Amino acid sequence: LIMMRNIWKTYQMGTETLHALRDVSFDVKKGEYLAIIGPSGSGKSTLMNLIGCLDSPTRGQYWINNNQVAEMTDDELAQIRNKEIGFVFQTFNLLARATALHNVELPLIYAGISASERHEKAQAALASVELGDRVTHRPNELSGGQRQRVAIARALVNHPSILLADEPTGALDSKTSVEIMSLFERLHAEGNTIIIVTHEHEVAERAHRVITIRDGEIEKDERIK
Amino acid sequence: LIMMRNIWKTYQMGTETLHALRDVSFDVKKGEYLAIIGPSGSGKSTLMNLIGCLDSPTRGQYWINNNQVAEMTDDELAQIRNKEIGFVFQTFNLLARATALHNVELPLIYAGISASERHEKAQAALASVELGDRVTHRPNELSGGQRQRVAIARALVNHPSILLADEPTGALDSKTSVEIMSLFERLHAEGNTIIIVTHEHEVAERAHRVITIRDGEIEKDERIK
Ligand SMILES: Nc1ncnc2c1ncn2[C@@H]1O[C@H](COP(=O)(O)OP(=O)(O)OP(=O)(O)O)[C@@H](O)[C@H]1O
Ligand SMILES: Nc1ncnc2c1ncn2[C@@H]1O[C@H](COP(=O)(O)OP(=O)(O)OP(=O)(O)O)[C@@H](O)[C@H]1O
Ligand SMILES: [Mg+2]
Ligand SMILES: [Mg+2]
Repeated sequence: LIMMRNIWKTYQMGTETLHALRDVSFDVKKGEYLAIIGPSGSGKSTLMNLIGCLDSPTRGQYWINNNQVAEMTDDELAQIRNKEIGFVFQTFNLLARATALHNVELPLIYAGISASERHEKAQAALASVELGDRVTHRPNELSGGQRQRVAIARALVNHPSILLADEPTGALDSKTSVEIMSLFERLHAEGNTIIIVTHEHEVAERAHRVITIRDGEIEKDERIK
Repeated sequence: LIMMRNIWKTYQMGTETLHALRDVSFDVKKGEYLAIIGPSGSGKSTLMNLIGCLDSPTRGQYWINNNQVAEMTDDELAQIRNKEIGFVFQTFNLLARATALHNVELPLIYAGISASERHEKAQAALASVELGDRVTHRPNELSGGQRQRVAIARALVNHPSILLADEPTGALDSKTSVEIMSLFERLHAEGNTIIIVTHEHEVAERAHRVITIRDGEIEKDERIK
């Protein structure tokens, strides 16, 4: 499903060259449940943005579904990002002036779904993360963990076959984290591919494979189930 | 130092009345190390904003240093917020177009510190959170955990006697979390007052007292050391 070969991501800062990712190579098969763990600043979000086609590498090749991402048209990329991939951002990236409901409807609008069906699907997605009673709240009328759950609901509403989640339980208490992890496990059991970035070992342990990243490089790649 | 009596925080949403805090009362003595723990949406950030004089209660009284906050002048409030309290926000609240260094200098600018002394203090604060090599980066050129550490450095740079930290290790890996918690313990050992909101039990266990909040009410208030 996903193939990364010799991926580098480099930023030029004045005279300084910063390598956020160095010569990263790995494969992810369809239906895998992978956790990516590593210290702060080690390159996890950078890697997730590349996997999600939200950014492009400085060097190296990235194939998704046997297509080289660098060769895709804008339409093909938009298709992948909106229909095949659900992305939970580390900083949520919600629209500040839209309600929770409207934020979750956004991917459905892009998918051309009718208004009444959108409403229903967005309501259901918010109910699945225990926010059924917060649908009219805007992000600044929600707690940190509630905003994170809106971001999760939005990533799931289009039933993506690939879920990319960057620290999806970072703002959640343990009980809510357990509920979200069960949600992800159900998705995985349905045959979908899950890639989670996390700092928390309890979250990483629920994946089937763990990649450890340090200073932009893969340090370890272990099958744990 | 801090006295809260019968505090309510209520939001009116159309016909619906939402009580984020209900009849909350407690005291915090000078030099205490308190953790506030509770589920997502239970009212922790709301309470922190009241303690930090960033918001006012709908009902009830709040005294800090024997002064009723509701009776303070704008000058007195500004003085407290800028000189006595250091606040680590759950969402960091960094200036997007300023470097890490400039973000950390901000409280020193308000305190009227000279430019050269500001530079030096801000550099030292960033070094204390292991970001000495990221001082010229802007927030969007930093990882999630790096942004959180800039927010921590900014809260500490003015040597506040009261540190209010809302989920200060939420975006940090375990090693970095341990470093930040040691930093807070040193501050506490120097006689300062520390109030931390956290979901993580390992973080709460390092405090001397833990208040558990649920649905806007105090459920438990335990001395643990
Ligand atoms: N636009 C940029 N310009 C320069 N450096 C950057 C930029 N974006 C990220 N970096 C640097 O690249 C490195 C990797 O960042 P990344 O966000 O991938 O880390 P991370 O592993 O997700 O960290 P965290 O766990 O703290 O979220 C960091 O050291 C960061 O400072
Ligand atoms: N401006 C607002 N208008 C309406 N409701 C609000 C507003 N701000 C917060 N709330 C509600 O008040 C409750 C408490 O919010 P608060 O941010 O204090 O929770 P929290 O304990 O910090 O949660 P978390 O652990 O998720 O950060 C939440 O249920 C939230 O939806
Ligand atoms: Mg990150
Ligand atoms: Mg909060």
